[in-house]
This record gives sequence, C-alpha cells and structure tokens, in this order.
Amino acid sequence: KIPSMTVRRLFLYYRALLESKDTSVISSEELAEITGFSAAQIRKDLTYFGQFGTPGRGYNIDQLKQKLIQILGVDREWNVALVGAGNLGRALLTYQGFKQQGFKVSTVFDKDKEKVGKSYHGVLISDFAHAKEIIKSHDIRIAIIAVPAVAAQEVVDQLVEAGVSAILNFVPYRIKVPPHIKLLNIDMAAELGRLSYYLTNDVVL
Amino acid sequence: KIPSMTVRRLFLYYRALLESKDTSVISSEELAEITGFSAAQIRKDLTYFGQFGTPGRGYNIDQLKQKLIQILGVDREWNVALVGAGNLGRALLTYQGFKQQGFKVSTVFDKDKEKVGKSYHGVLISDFAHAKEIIKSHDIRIAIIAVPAVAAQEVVDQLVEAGVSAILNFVPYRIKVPPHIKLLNIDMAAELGRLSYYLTNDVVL
Ligand SMILES: NC(=O)c1ccc[n+]([C@@H]2O[C@H](COP(=O)([O-])OP(=O)(O)OC[C@H]3O[C@@H](n4cnc5c(N)ncnc54)[C@H](O)[C@@H]3O)[C@@H](O)[C@H]2O)c1
Ligand SMILES: NC(=O)c1ccc[n+]([C@@H]2O[C@H](COP(=O)([O-])OP(=O)(O)OC[C@H]3O[C@@H](n4cnc5c(N)ncnc54)[C@H](O)[C@@H]3O)[C@@H](O)[C@H]2O)c1
Repeated sequence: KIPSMTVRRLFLYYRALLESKDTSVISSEELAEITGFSAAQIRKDLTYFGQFGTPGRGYNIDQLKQKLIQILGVDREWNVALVGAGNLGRALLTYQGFKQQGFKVSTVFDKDKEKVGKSYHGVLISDFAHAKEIIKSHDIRIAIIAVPAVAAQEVVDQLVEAGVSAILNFVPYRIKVPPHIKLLNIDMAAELGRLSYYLTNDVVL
Repeated sequence: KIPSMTVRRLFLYYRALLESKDTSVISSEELAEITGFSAAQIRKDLTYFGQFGTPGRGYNIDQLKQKLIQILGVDREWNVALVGAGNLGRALLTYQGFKQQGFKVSTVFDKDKEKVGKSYHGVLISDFAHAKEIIKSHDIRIAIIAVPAVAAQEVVDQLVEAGVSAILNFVPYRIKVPPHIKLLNIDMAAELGRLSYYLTNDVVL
C-alpha cells in the first residue's frame, strides 16, 4: 500500500510537470527545486510505480507525466457534484484549479428554493431532492460537501445511496461512511489549531 | 516530538469536549464515538501529555479541556490577518468556526484600491501596503493567504518581515519560508487528486 503522504506528493509532481515549459527531460533535483521536496524523496516516491528515468540523466517529462496521469486517474475528466451553494460553495465554484486538473464541478445542489433554478458561474443550481437521478445520469462519482453541520450526515447518506463513492468534506463534523466510500476532510479551523500548537510549543516544522 | 497527526486529532478532541453537554466525566470510548477515532488511539495520544483520567472511570471533562487548551495554545484569542479579499477570502470571512475556536480574523488586507476602505462582514479591508504597521500594532502572529499564485511569495515575504510567524496557505504554489516560520498548506485540488487516486486504485481508506 502506498503511503497517503506519497499520494499527496504525486499530485504535486504531476502539477509541477504540467507547468514545466521544458519538453524533454527533468532531473529529480530540478523537480525538487520546483516542488520543495528533496530529490531523494522524489526518487523514492516514484520507485513505488516501477523503474523509469535513467540514473544521471533524469526522467523523460512526457513519459513521467503519462505515468502519473495513469496512476492518479486524471486521464479522464471527473464529473464532480458540489452540495451547498452557500458562502463557501459559491467561492469553490469560482476556483479554476479544479478544472485545470481534471475535475469539472458539473452540478451544484442546494435545498434552498431561492437558489434552486438560478445559475452561478455558469452552473445551474439543482434541487438536492433530485440528486439521485442527476448523479446517476451524469456519472458523478465524486462530491464536495459545503452544507451546515446539522445537514451533513443526511446529505452524505443520500449521496452514497445515489452512487457517489468519494467525498471531499468541508464540514467540521465527523461524518460516518461505509468502508468502500473514500472520504477526505478539510478542517480549516483545525489547521489553525495546529498552527497555534506549533507556535505555543515552538515546534520546527 | 509529537506526531503531526496527533496534534490534528488533539484539536478534534478539544472541539468534541467544547460541544459536549456533559459536565463531569467522559470515557475514551465516549470520546471515540463522538470523534470517530479508536479509544486506544485517544488514550495513546493523551499520554504524550502526562497522566490524566482514571482507568475505568474516564477523564474529568473540565480538567481535560483545560489541559488541551493549554497544549494547543487556544487559552488566548489569536488575532489573525487574512490577505486577499477575493472569492475565497470573502467566504472565509463569513466562517464562524474560526472565532468559535479562538481565532479572530481581525484584519483583512488587499491591494485592490476598489476594495480597500470597504468593510466586509464587519471587518475593514486595509491596504496591504500598510501591513507592517497594522501587524505590529495588533500583535498578529498568524496569517491566512488567499491571493493569486503570482503574488503569493512576495506577500508571504512581507508578512514574515512584518512579524507574522505562522501561515495558513490556500494558494496552490510552493511557498518558501525561513525555518522558524510555521507554514501549513491547504491544497483543495490535490485533495481531489487523492480521491481520484483512491478511486482508480480502489484503495480502502
Ligand atoms: N464559509 C467558509 O469559508 C467555511 C470555511 C470552513 C468550513 N465551512 C463549513 O462549510 C459549510 C458551509 O459553510 P457556508 O459558510 O457556505 O454556509 P452557508 O450557510 O452560507 O451555506 C450552506 C448552504 O447549504 C445549503 N443547505 C443546507 N442544508 C442543505 C441540505 N440538506 N441539502 C442541500 N443543501 C443544503 C443551504 O441552503 C446553503 O446554501 C459549513 O459546514 C461550514 O462550517 C465554511
Ligand atoms: N476560490 C476558491 O474557492 C479557491 C479554492 C482553492 C484555492 N484558491 C486559491 O486561493 C487564492 C485566491 O483565490 P480567489 O478565488 O479568492 O481569487 P480572487 O482573484 O477572487 O482574489 C484574490 C484577491 O487577492 C488580492 N491580491 C492580489 N494580489 C495581492 C497582493 N499582492 N497583496 C494583497 N492582495 C492581493 C486581489 O485584489 C483579490 O482581491 C488563489 O491562489 C486560488 O488559487 C481559491
């Protein structure tokens, strides 16, 4: 099993290659300079996926890019559903970074009748009550949730029932999902909590 | 040195205790039910910080809360500066979760003359050109950055020079800081990248 920190770094290597103007080879030292990880860490991460690159010469950029695309599953465009067209949800809809990396927020759901039927940044807001039909017909497997904490578990249960199998959760609340569902949480206040811990205990990161 | 995952969990234990209606004791099993981590993990995390709680009876909620507050450094209110009053910055300004956990976004900076001088959600937008004076006079040690990638490094350099020592970065770009600066990155697209990896390789989390 590949460590989760490695997976996180793979994505950053992939993005660095996307932005690299060079067309031929790149060394692990050059990749280290762009991404900030050590060259040794980069070589170690990439050996999980087989031998590529020639020692001393570096990696063929196209080959490495193709390999990472395949490993990360970004060789296809993923349709993503966003649930919650509130303050956070609407900001996320403006973010170009998702689409640039293969994640198209194709559907936005809300339950507020004032919002349903309106379009925000070119995406129509649909009624979450119709989520099941839309998720199935648009082949949506990933959802982002940005709803109030009281609604979070029920929203996730409906998403899972509709066929979603991966969830990025922004709600600071412990959501329970069946074992086959991939759930990642982003907890912004907890990250500030880590910073206050590091400041209080003067920990060097 | 305490593992970073432990620190992240401590904050979630603290939040669970904040929300607990109970006033006397809580067992590691109860804390496990609320937070989703195992009782054994909870006990292990808390032993880094000394012996508290009585085996078989659980932890005194007030005592545990006080201890966590001290460890996490949230026994004070931290003044936080937000740089970038754009789509994401303005959404973050509406988030009550920061203040509830001891982080007051007291100052917002931007460089856009159209925004400077206006007030958003009760917070005045100041000109980033005056950041140094404001950061020093308000005793601001933590900053959140939500500016375009091209401006990120220069903004962070100015924050560090002004005396900020911890940064929560939302910009998908590798920022370099001196060793004494605590920097945490939130990379939303990379989290979706992890989900697509887990879906493609059918990894159980
Ligand atoms: N605002 C931020 O920047 C921020 C930052 C971190 C975390 N969060 C968290 O993200 C979540 C959303 O925050 P927000 O500030 O956007 O809140 P908000 O109240 O502005 O938006 C929530 C949206 O969810 C919709 N909603 C409520 N119940 C629903 C349901 N059952 N089904 C579908 N839609 C439903 C509401 O109609 C509303 O449009 C909250 O849990 C919050 O704690 C927000
Ligand atoms: N919108 C989102 O939900 C989202 C999600 C993930 C990451 N991000 C990242 O967060 C950052 C902000 O995104 P956004 O959508 O809010 O962009 P935005 O363009 O709406 O806002 C950026 C703000 O930064 C200000 N700014 C620019 N240069 C500055 C400088 N030198 N000093 C001070 N202020 C400056 C601008 O005037 C503007 O108000 C970007 O790097 C983006 O990639 C955004």
